[in-house]
Amino acid sequence: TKVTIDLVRLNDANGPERDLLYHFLASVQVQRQDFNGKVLTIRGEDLRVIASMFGRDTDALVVRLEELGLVVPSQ
Amino acid sequence: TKVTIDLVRLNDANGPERDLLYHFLASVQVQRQDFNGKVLTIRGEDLRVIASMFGRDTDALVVRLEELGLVVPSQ
Ligand SMILES: Nc1nc2c(ncn2[C@@H]2O[C@@H]3COP(=O)(O)O[C@H]4[C@@H](O)[C@H](n5cnc6c(=O)[nH]c(N)nc65)O[C@@H]4COP(=O)(O)O[C@H]3[C@H]2O)c(=O)[nH]1
Ligand SMILES: Nc1nc2c(ncn2[C@@H]2O[C@@H]3COP(=O)(O)O[C@H]4[C@@H](O)[C@H](n5cnc6c(=O)[nH]c(N)nc65)O[C@@H]4COP(=O)(O)O[C@H]3[C@H]2O)c(=O)[nH]1
Ligand SMILES: Nc1nc2c(ncn2[C@@H]2O[C@@H]3COP(=O)(O)O[C@H]4[C@@H](O)[C@H](n5cnc6c(=O)[nH]c(N)nc65)O[C@@H]4COP(=O)(O)O[C@H]3[C@H]2O)c(=O)[nH]1
Ligand SMILES: Nc1nc2c(ncn2[C@@H]2O[C@@H]3COP(=O)(O)O[C@H]4[C@@H](O)[C@H](n5cnc6c(=O)[nH]c(N)nc65)O[C@@H]4COP(=O)(O)O[C@H]3[C@H]2O)c(=O)[nH]1
Repeated sequence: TKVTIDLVRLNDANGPERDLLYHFLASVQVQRQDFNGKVLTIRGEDLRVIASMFGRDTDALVVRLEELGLVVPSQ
Repeated sequence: TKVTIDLVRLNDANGPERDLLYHFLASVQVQRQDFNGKVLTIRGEDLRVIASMFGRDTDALVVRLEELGLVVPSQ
């Protein structure tokens, strides 16, 4: 599973899930020195870790992120 | 360890190590749809696998790739 996050919409979002996701993405940006600021795609293995931290499976997490408008559709 | 391979020089190189590396990088390019054609950076974990297939440790593999002129220096 490959999920691209809309960083601009993430900035405007609220809530505890948003904060946790934000911190994780910020750390990836720093590791990569990727400061495009618009989108960020993370590894499938990251999604699995994040999903279990939220007590969900990966598909349910992705559905939740889509509901929050945080996912950039893949071309 | 992060190693960026010069794809143009890899194309001109010879030998069994070159062929194995070429096939691996080609598969990564396809998985990513990354066809910039000039450079490709692979994961540290990939280098470890490739190194042990060549009977070396990772540092020795990187030295060998540098000797062959296949490594793009990191900025
Ligand atoms: N397009 C693409 N390129 C890839 C992929 N995997 C590795 N690379 C390339 O290989 C470099 C080294 O990867 P690494 O050793 O895993 O070292 C990585 C890894 O430890 C970490 N990292 C970066 N992005 C992520 C991520 O989304 N999730 C996780 N868990 N770690 C990441 O930061 C280090 C440096 O990242 P970069 O500067 O980006 O440098 C990366 C990147 O240029 C991939 O699936 N797709
Ligand atoms: N900066 C950035 N942009 C993102 C990210 N996720 C998606 N994009 C954007 O969406 C396209 C697809 O990205 P990808 O799946 O990572 O697929 C990428 C990726 O696999 C690879 N790639 C491109 N540039 C780099 C790079 O500088 N380093 C590494 N390691 N891979 C790259 O080539 C594929 C096609 O790249 P593009 O045509 O440039 O087009 C990219 C880029 O415009 C992200 O996390 N960071
Ligand atoms: N062993 C190995 N496998 C590779 C490499 N490059 C790509 N792959 C495989 O190809 C999938 C798609 O890569 P992508 O289009 O670049 O799409 C990637 C890329 O946009 C981003 N990404 C993941 N890791 C990194 C990283 O270290 N650096 C950067 N810049 N982007 C990354 O997250 C997306 C999804 O990553 P995955 O779920 O891991 O899914 C990755 C991974 O399974 C590589 O150098 N080595
Ligand atoms: N997932 C994803 N990540 C992206 C994308 N574009 C940029 N990045 C991330 O942003 C960092 C800086 O990219 P850059 O300024 O385009 O500058 C890049 C690029 O010009 C070139 N480069 C190095 N390795 C690769 C590679 O494997 N593929 C491509 N297409 N370019 C690479 O060297 C610079 C450093 O590359 P990295 O160490 O990989 O570090 C990259 C990578 O972590 C993208 O489309 N998808």
